[in-house]
Amino acid sequence: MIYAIVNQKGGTGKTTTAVNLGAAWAEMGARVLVLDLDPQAHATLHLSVTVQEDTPTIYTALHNDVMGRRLPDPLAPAGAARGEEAVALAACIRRAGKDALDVVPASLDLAQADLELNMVFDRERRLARLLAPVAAEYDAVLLDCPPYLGLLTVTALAAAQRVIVPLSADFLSMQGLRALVRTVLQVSSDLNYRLALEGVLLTRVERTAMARAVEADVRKALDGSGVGRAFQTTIPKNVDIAEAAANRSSVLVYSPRSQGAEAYRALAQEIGRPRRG
Amino acid sequence: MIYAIVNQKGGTGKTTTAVNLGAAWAEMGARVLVLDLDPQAHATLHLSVTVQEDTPTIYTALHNDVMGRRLPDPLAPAGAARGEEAVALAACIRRAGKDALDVVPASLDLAQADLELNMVFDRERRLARLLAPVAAEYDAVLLDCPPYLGLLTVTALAAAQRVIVPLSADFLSMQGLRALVRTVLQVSSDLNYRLALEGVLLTRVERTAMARAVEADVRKALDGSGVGRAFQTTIPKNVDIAEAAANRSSVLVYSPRSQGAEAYRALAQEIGRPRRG
Ligand SMILES: Nc1ncnc2c1ncn2[C@@H]1O[C@H](COP(=O)(O)OP(=O)(O)OP(=O)(O)O)[C@@H](O)[C@H]1O
Ligand SMILES: Nc1ncnc2c1ncn2[C@@H]1O[C@H](COP(=O)(O)OP(=O)(O)OP(=O)(O)O)[C@@H](O)[C@H]1O
Ligand SMILES: [Mg+2]
Ligand SMILES: [Mg+2]
Repeated sequence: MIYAIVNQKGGTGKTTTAVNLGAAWAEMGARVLVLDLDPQAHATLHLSVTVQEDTPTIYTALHNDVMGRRLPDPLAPAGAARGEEAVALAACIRRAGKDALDVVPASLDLAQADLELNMVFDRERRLARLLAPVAAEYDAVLLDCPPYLGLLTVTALAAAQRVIVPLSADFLSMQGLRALVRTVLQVSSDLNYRLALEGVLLTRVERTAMARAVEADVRKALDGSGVGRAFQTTIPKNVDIAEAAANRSSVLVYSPRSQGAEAYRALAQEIGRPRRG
Repeated sequence: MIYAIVNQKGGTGKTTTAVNLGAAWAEMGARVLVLDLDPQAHATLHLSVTVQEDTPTIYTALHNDVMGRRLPDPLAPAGAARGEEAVALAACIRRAGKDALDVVPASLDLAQADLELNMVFDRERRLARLLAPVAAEYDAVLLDCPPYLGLLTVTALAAAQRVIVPLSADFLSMQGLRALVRTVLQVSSDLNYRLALEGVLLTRVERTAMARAVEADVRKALDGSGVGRAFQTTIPKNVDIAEAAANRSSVLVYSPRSQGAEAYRALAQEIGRPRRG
């Protein structure tokens, strides 16, 4: 099952959720791949994967797919230059440094992918095509998206079967939910009929009137909408979660008994162990 | 003085800083304009400006500038269609709902500006040209940027004289600082020689070992770098700041004696009252 972790609002816990939900499923024995689609490469960093000049990343695979797309010119003189060699996504897979899951790393040059993808036919499905041979070997693939609804995020929605929306429990973060749900429905009607909302995850929840009001509003908006639900599990604000990032591991490895680790385990249980396909 | 509020990391307090620093300067008697360059339009919302279908926004001005750019065809038959009428930025200026400052609002369709700007010559300077006739009437113009280093952010850096980088005091937010400083230096050498870093502002600071470590690392990295400083003033994590957004006003108006309001006043003092030009 492929999950896109999406929210155009910045800092709502997308990377934190991709890493820690992935790790909680791995702890349950599932085979998990985290694919970093953000040029900031924070999931890559969070999972202790280092990228050198020549390390193949998601950008290498997308770039070579786009550039290699141009078919050779049948009328060219013999020996003329061909497109770049395609790089299979499988060649980009690395093992996380401290967690029992696999990672497709990102790098800063991924920022160019939006413009490059614009140049090819069927641009929205390029990622889905690259993922197809690989996804079948994992119980769960988690796509960590950047904080904007550009082409990279659209390719993630076109490739995924489920969407998880981390939403930090504050007023501004709540605003973008309607636009995001509309985008998901639009992708599901035009590009990927299998796409459905798995759920909205309230993150960084504190015991304040604000957080309670946001939670109540989000649950009211979703219940009865027919679009999906807000998970029963919420993720509390927990310093171990933030420190785990500095430790470059999931919070389950960094501080296994912490509230943060327990909350992500509860989320993994609530969604259920992912099944291949 | 034109300030770009920039950080590609999401959720670090860009909108919060544009609104509250602007309000603190307005309280000192300065004439302040907040220009919302984020398709999420959170500064617009935070300052109680409502946008209807026909309300001119920053997208209207940019779009009509880009589309109107095409010179009439001197060889076309008489009466042929011309480009769209240019909309002056001054026509987009609104008064904030509860604060004593002016706002150029944004809307969701601003997300198309990146692609449209790509189509014209001198694309990086389109915003600077639109701003020129308006900026002279304000002591400070604050450009609230989206959480990515796309063309919209580049046009803000090309138009500004100073950059303010809000950085929340956590490990992941610290990572992008080097790439951001490099981008600012690149813009200043290629597009806008006046551009300089005003400072890095540590936001959402809590009394944790993590926050202290991040603050120490950031100050060490900047001091002696010759690039700029981290402000002495830091913004504490303060629930009034988050609630002010729900109240659609600055925290200075919502809760004038709060720690959040005092911190932004201290920042305004530290930078000093802005001067026109
Ligand atoms: N429940 C939590 N408790 C404490 N800190 C948290 C929690 N969730 C996330 N954080 C911290 O908040 C910051 C923002 O989270 P994160 O980077 O995962 O958000 P994001 O949505 O991926 O951001 P971006 O939009 O930049 O991609 C990080 O430093 C992270 O460690
Ligand atoms: N010092 C603070 N104390 C408490 N809450 C804060 C503080 N600063 C910002 N916030 C809250 O944190 C959230 C993120 O802040 P904000 O939206 O200003 O960040 P941003 O960098 O503009 O995000 P984006 O990257 O999505 O544009 C908001 O809900 C805001 O109200
Ligand atoms: Mg992220
Ligand atoms: Mg913002």
